Amino acid sequence: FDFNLMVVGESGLGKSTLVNSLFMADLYPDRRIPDALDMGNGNTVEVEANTVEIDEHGVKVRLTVIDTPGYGDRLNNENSFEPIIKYINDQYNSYLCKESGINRKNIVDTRVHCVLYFISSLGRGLKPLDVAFMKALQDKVNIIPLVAKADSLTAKECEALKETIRQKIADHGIQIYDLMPVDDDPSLEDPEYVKEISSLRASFPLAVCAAQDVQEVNGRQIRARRYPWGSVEVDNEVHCDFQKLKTIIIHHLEDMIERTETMHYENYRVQCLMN
Amino acid sequence: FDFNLMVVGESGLGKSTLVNSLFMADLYPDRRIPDALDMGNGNTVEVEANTVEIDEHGVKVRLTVIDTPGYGDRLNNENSFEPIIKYINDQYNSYLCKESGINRKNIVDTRVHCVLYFISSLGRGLKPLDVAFMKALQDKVNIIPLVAKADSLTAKECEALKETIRQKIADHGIQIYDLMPVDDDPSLEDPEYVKEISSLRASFPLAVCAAQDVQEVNGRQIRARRYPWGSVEVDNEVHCDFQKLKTIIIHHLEDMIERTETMHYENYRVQCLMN
Ligand SMILES: Nc1nc2c(ncn2[C@@H]2O[C@H](COP(=O)(O)OP(=O)(O)O)[C@@H](O)[C@H]2O)c(=O)[nH]1
Ligand SMILES: Nc1nc2c(ncn2[C@@H]2O[C@H](COP(=O)(O)OP(=O)(O)O)[C@@H](O)[C@H]2O)c(=O)[nH]1
Repeated sequence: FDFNLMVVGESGLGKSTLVNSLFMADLYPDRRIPDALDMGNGNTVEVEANTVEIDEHGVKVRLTVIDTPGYGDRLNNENSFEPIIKYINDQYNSYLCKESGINRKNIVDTRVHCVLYFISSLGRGLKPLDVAFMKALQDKVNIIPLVAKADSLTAKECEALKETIRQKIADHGIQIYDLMPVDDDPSLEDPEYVKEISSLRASFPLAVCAAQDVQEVNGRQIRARRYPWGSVEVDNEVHCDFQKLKTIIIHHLEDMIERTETMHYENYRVQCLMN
Repeated sequence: FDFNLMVVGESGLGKSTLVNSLFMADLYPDRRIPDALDMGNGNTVEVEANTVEIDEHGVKVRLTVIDTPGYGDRLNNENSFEPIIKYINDQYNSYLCKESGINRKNIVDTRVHCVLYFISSLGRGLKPLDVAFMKALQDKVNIIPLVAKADSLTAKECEALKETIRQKIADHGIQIYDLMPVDDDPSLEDPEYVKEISSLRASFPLAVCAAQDVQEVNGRQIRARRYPWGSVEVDNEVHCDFQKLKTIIIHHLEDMIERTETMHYENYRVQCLMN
């Protein structure tokens, strides 16, 4: 099946490293790293898609990663997400046309099923752009906010930052993809499942690290970032939430597709019919 | 004597931690940490000064730290450094008036002697705002660019980032405070000194880390950032350039004051006379 993952955040937040690490694949084969300074000249945010076939536990997924270079990198970021909203709506529009077409059997679903939204670990929480983005897109697409480069935060700073972000998200009434099953979902009757979901949600937003290099640490070959003072082990749940993120994404691919279909796409369809 | 140090960079780059660590003092006693989101509403960049008397090796210095909250934190940062330029020029103007006044004996020098400019370690080098700032202020004040939160960079990434930044600075012909003595300076005849200066300059821009907490690391009490995977020792030259920065600042306080007087202030004075 098709899964379309959009990745949004300022350049240098480790987005491509994370996505490649999540799916153990090079999802940016022709990437030319744009010179951040060229983007200061009022160029618009680009939207670029790369598709790769991956195999997750025997399930074949045609994964498309949608990159948004230029987001948040300008001197003036006031229109950073217009092109992104346009892209998302264009996919809904295209799907709507195909659905109402004669040949409905083999529609290729290009709708964005999930946005990984990278928040800088540098600042004090959400920047104005982060809040504006999430408010504008929360009812159009599933958003998973992530704290990027979590290895620049001590355990205490990380928890404080997560708390600050959770508070801001609550204050602004922002709806993120947070694994909350709908009220009548049968899974809510399984206390083990509810407990697992609650504990995952308690660590939102997930603070991630990523690395593509395999290093030898204590005699084992693992993915890590080696510093003079120690190595951050990407798969170590004490070091960062990478494993949590991987678990969530792999287990919820279909749920995210369904929520896009029944909630976000439905909103779009209804809005179109009303206009 | 008076030394006026301005600190510029996006919020959360560790500026106040660094300044406090450099001078072993709390230079931000009444600091209220602004909510980054309140600043998205087009408020201007503030300029705030705090003065403290410090003792450096028996030399009494009246150190004023000038903070610039709001710089680089907006959705639209196009006017981020106008207030800063204005502040710098105001101090030159005020000095000019005092100098031409009757009582010239006890002029308090409020001119900015040095700007510590913090560059984010997240991105790929200089952002458009960084270049714009340095180009606009290079002939008005001594600028020392720093890579902030250097502990999020591996040794290899750090060197690559420094190289990228040095190249950009050279491409744009930006003049930073880089310890280069003027051509006829007698110190140039001392090969030891030249060697030491060259090696310091080769590690520009300095990549700094800071910490105010004293941690016990391997039985010693030292300033460090403790992570689950190891501790970054601020004073350890293998870990970051904090010690280099401290050395440079302490040894060049008077040189920076002199350069402000004979170069930057002189430029200002001449410009005033011509207009
Ligand atoms: N400190 C830290 N650096 C990272 C991490 N992940 C990637 N990087 C580094 O950040 C830089 C930019 O990464 P990249 O994935 O190209 O960022 P992108 O522009 O957001 O796609 C590279 O030098 C990476 O090695 C991380 O988790 N922590
Ligand atoms: N990773 C890292 N974090 C730091 C460093 N220095 C300070 N911090 C942390 O960054 C956060 C913001 O620091 P602060 O000095 O208040 O930043 P400012 O807004 O630029 O003045 C605090 O949680 C600090 O503990 C550093 O060198 N590396």
